[in-house]
Amino acid sequence: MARIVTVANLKGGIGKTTTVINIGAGLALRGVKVLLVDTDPQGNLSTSLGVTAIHTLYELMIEAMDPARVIVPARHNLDIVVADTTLLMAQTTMSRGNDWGNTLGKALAQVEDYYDLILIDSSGSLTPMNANALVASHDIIAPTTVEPFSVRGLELLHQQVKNMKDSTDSIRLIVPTMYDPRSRQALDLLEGLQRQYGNKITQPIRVNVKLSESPMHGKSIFEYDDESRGAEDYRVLVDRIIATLNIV
Amino acid sequence: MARIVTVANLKGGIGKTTTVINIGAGLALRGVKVLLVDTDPQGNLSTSLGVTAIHTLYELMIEAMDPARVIVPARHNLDIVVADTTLLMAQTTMSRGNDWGNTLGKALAQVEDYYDLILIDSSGSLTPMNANALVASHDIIAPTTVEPFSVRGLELLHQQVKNMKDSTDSIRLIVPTMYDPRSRQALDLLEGLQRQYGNKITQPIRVNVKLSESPMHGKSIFEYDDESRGAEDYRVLVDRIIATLNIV
Ligand SMILES: Nc1ncnc2c1ncn2[C@@H]1O[C@H](COP(=O)(O)OP(=O)(O)OP(=O)(O)O)[C@@H](O)[C@H]1O
Ligand SMILES: Nc1ncnc2c1ncn2[C@@H]1O[C@H](COP(=O)(O)OP(=O)(O)OP(=O)(O)O)[C@@H](O)[C@H]1O
Ligand SMILES: [Mg+2]
Ligand SMILES: [Mg+2]
Repeated sequence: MARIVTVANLKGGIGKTTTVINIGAGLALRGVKVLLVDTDPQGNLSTSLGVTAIHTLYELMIEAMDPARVIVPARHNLDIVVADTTLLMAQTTMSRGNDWGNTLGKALAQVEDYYDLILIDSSGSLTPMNANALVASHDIIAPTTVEPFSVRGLELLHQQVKNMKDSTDSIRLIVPTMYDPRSRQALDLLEGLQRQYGNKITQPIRVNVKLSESPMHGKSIFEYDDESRGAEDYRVLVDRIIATLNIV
Repeated sequence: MARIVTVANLKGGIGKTTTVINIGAGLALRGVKVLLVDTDPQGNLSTSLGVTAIHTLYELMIEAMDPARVIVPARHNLDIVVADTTLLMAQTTMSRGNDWGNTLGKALAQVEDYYDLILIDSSGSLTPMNANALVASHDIIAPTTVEPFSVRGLELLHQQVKNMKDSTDSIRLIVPTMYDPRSRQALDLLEGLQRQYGNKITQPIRVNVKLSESPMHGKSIFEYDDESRGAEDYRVLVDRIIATLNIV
């Protein structure tokens, strides 16, 4: 029975997709059976792993297509459901149905037994699609850059999750991303985050140009440059996720 | 009769809010009467200018509140309509009405005669709110960082605008942001953008730490550090906007 995890933060451009790719790939390398699900109409998840597919999340969720036709292998132990702009049509359709909040949850229930973990990439703002992902999730991992807009987006995420699920307990881990250890302001903000959220704050992912280059080559950080700071930091995060979510 | 301009790109975290603040403030300093409208539930626009308000865009659009009660002065020649998370409720309400695509347009029509320019900040993904902003706009300014996800977001924006308005002519300017002149990859991508979009590409806004510090102090770049690269680059952009949109 898979654990469903969404990577989310209302602020844009703070490393959500980068985190989904590299914890997904990192867990698959440890033998965890992972399904990645892209819910962002930009479809950056599949392009970053060099994967194309004929059918998308829209067909799985809205047209009730057989999951076997939609799910494609990305790597060993790593499958993916891709997204594209057809998903934009789903937003209006979804917010009209009676039980619209559970559309994604119902679609994923069909495949939960084949995976240890289902990892969802979400887009920035709170759309009916993102609400679906948060509702369907057992756990939420929230990346944040160490600057005020992003920390504010994190607070808004906590508010939204509390409105939907009556508690913020499902926000298990907060991952500081693009962290620059030389910046005084970043250090101060990181300490502020640790005071506010305590043990939920993971070790930061440091800023590393290899992390912005690897998606252009359709590779995870481990494939692109296994010796890099980025690979090292995401390995530490994968350890923390295995321990926190009792995956293996 | 105000010109309505939306700053948009489907990719998150690429400088939309930073661009709205600094071209809004730059135009106001030249004597242009500007109204800023925040349509992002995160409400980063108002905090970046150190402005708070009691009433928000939600009340103007959905509860038909008198604009005079919602609009607050931010600086000389610069007023603002703020947003907050109540706007998230609007997304579901808006996509149910008959003429939902014009909700924002109708609200702004009430105040068009008092301004030269109405400048709208949008959130990343395509929500009913963002669709409203694009439909209501005469012109669209699209920031983009010089990296593949953002350039892809720009292409998707062109597709969406074409679907809504039958042509992409309203995308007047494309503004490269966070540009690092030392990066070979950035230079190649910039040249690629210039080949694809020609004269729409403005001079880039260079990466400048002052631009990420100024919003934390509730100031525009011109107030925070008028001698900085960021202030210089946004002044050049303001000139280009005045010439392209025939504002004054
Ligand atoms: N630790 C890092 N060091 C350097 N660059 C990074 C790092 N993490 C992410 N990036 C780069 O920053 C940009 C934004 O990251 P990403 O696209 O993962 O953010 P996102 O939150 O998914 O954005 P969106 O809101 O558009 O979905 C990308 O170009 C990515 O390659
Ligand atoms: N030219 C620049 N140089 C350095 N930092 C910048 C520059 N432009 C913007 N920033 C910083 O980058 C971050 C993202 O910018 P901003 O919030 O304006 O993006 P956005 O597109 O509005 O994001 P969202 O998708 O969440 O609305 C902010 O911390 C901002 O201060
Ligand atoms: Mg993303
Ligand atoms: Mg913004």
